[in-house]
Amino acid sequence: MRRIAVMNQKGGVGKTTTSVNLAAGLARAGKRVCLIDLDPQGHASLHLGIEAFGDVPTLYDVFRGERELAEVWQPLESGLHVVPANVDLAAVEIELAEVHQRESILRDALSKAVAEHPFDYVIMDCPPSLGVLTVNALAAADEVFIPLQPHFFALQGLSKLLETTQLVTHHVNPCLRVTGIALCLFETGTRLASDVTDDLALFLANTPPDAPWSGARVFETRIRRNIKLAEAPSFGQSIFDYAPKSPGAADYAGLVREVLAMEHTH
Amino acid sequence: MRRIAVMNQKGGVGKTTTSVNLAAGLARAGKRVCLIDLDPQGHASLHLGIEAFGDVPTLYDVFRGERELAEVWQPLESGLHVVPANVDLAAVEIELAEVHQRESILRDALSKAVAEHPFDYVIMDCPPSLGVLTVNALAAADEVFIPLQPHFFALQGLSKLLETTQLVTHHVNPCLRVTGIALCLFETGTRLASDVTDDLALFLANTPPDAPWSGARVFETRIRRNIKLAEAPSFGQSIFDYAPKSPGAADYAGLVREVLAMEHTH
Ligand SMILES: Nc1ncnc2c1ncn2[C@@H]1O[C@H](COP(=O)(O)OP(=O)(O)OP(=O)(O)O)[C@@H](O)[C@H]1O
Ligand SMILES: Nc1ncnc2c1ncn2[C@@H]1O[C@H](COP(=O)(O)OP(=O)(O)OP(=O)(O)O)[C@@H](O)[C@H]1O
Ligand SMILES: [Mg+2]
Ligand SMILES: [Mg+2]
Repeated sequence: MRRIAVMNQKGGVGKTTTSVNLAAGLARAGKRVCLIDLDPQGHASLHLGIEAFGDVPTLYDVFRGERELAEVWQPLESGLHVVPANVDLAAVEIELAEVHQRESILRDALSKAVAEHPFDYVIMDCPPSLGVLTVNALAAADEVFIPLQPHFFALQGLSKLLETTQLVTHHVNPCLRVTGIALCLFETGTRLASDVTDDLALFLANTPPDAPWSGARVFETRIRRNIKLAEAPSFGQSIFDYAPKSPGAADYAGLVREVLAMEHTH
Repeated sequence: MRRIAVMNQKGGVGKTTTSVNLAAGLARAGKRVCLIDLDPQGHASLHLGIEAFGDVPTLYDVFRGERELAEVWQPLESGLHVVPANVDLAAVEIELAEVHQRESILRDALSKAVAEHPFDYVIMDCPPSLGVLTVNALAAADEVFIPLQPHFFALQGLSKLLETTQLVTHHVNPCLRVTGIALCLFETGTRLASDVTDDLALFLANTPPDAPWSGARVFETRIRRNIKLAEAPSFGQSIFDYAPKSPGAADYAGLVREVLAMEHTH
């Protein structure tokens, strides 16, 4: 089972779009996939048409110890299971501030749930911050994927993000590794995109061999900016259902192929 | 003095780009402006070339009660004063969790500082969350500007954001009003942008008269997507210095004019 946290504290870089379309793509390839929405905005849930309002059980209930993951995830037609979130989840940052071992609540809930319901992939969509929700995802994951918009602020944040991953590796989850960086919202032909891509390659080439991101690869597939990717959430669909012939669907299908191909080397 | 919080918990919608270019534009128009960076990513500071590393005093020192605002802000050539931030600021969420009246630390620091150093505008760039840093900005502000990318997720988050503003109005700062919504990263000609803009107008038309956003206007100026706006931060400059003839500079100049014109009706 591969447990992948999709994270980046920089906002609006394509975390949710990547989590949803990667999870949907892997499910279409016949894999058993669970997508966990860790963002109080609940955008991964909304993107797939799940309205987690009122009494609908969400990830918040799991953090409060009131429900098991298996009681909260919703199976979709595609076989994909989604653990929804809503704004209640925002309370976790404060409510768990004093709780002992708060960073491993999700990890423990996940290992309990998958004992009876095996998955091939667990994808975790993180909020744009490095708080207790993201740390829970890092504790529960064995891989990190970093969606990165090739803009100036993106590179700025990367070293801080990698430092945080290293802290988690040292204190909470020694097997955590950053294995993939996905260039999203890519505007081919702009100098900015090619400059940042070059800077990124240089940055990674100078990585110390023992760093948790020393094995990270930049995926060959660039996820190009494509308006259909921004339209799909308003229809509650992945890009594969909404616009299967669009460049957005082609790009995410490419990413899915690369992620599957990693299985043989992983 | 106008104190404006630029906020939206949705990530990557143009908060920092708007805060920096609005502040720079108002300073070019001869106003005395203070820009406060409330984001631990420190992007507003970086955007203007301020590297707040090591012993450079930052907003974090003000939250800790170790420095006054007037000891921390850095005057730039343009007359704009910037209160920088860096990742240290992220500790505030946890460190202040138990502190009494933690939400008004910035308001108190600001009223003390401006007694000796008057400003015409204070612009506060918020992080993509609704935590203690954003609440401090809302407590210190009298106006809220909401940058909004005309995408599906943007509208989803708006009602939650307005609810939070209402909570702050009731409990912390009765004079707080949402006065402006700026459409950013606008892609003219896309159906998505026109659909969301229509939905937004409908949403606002149905606003109850006593709501803190009942007077909110959607600025006429649309900030179009323009790669020069994404390039400017890597040169440490506002759009007016980096690419004064670009559509990005024209759009932000238009926004500055509209903001100045509000003074007569405000
Ligand atoms: N390749 C793309 N082309 C066009 N639009 C995109 C693309 N990827 C994402 N978007 C849109 O850009 C916006 C930001 O993407 P998304 O919400 O996935 O980012 P995020 O990192 O999850 O944001 P947050 O930090 O708020 O969680 C969304 O409105 C989304 O629909
Ligand atoms: N109108 C625009 N045209 C093109 N690029 C833009 C525009 N506005 C902002 N950008 C770029 O898009 C990215 C997101 O913008 P910005 O960082 O200002 O958003 P934000 O809301 O402050 O993000 P965060 O939620 O991380 O604080 C940045 O890389 C920025 O340079
Ligand atoms: Mg997201
Ligand atoms: Mg910002």
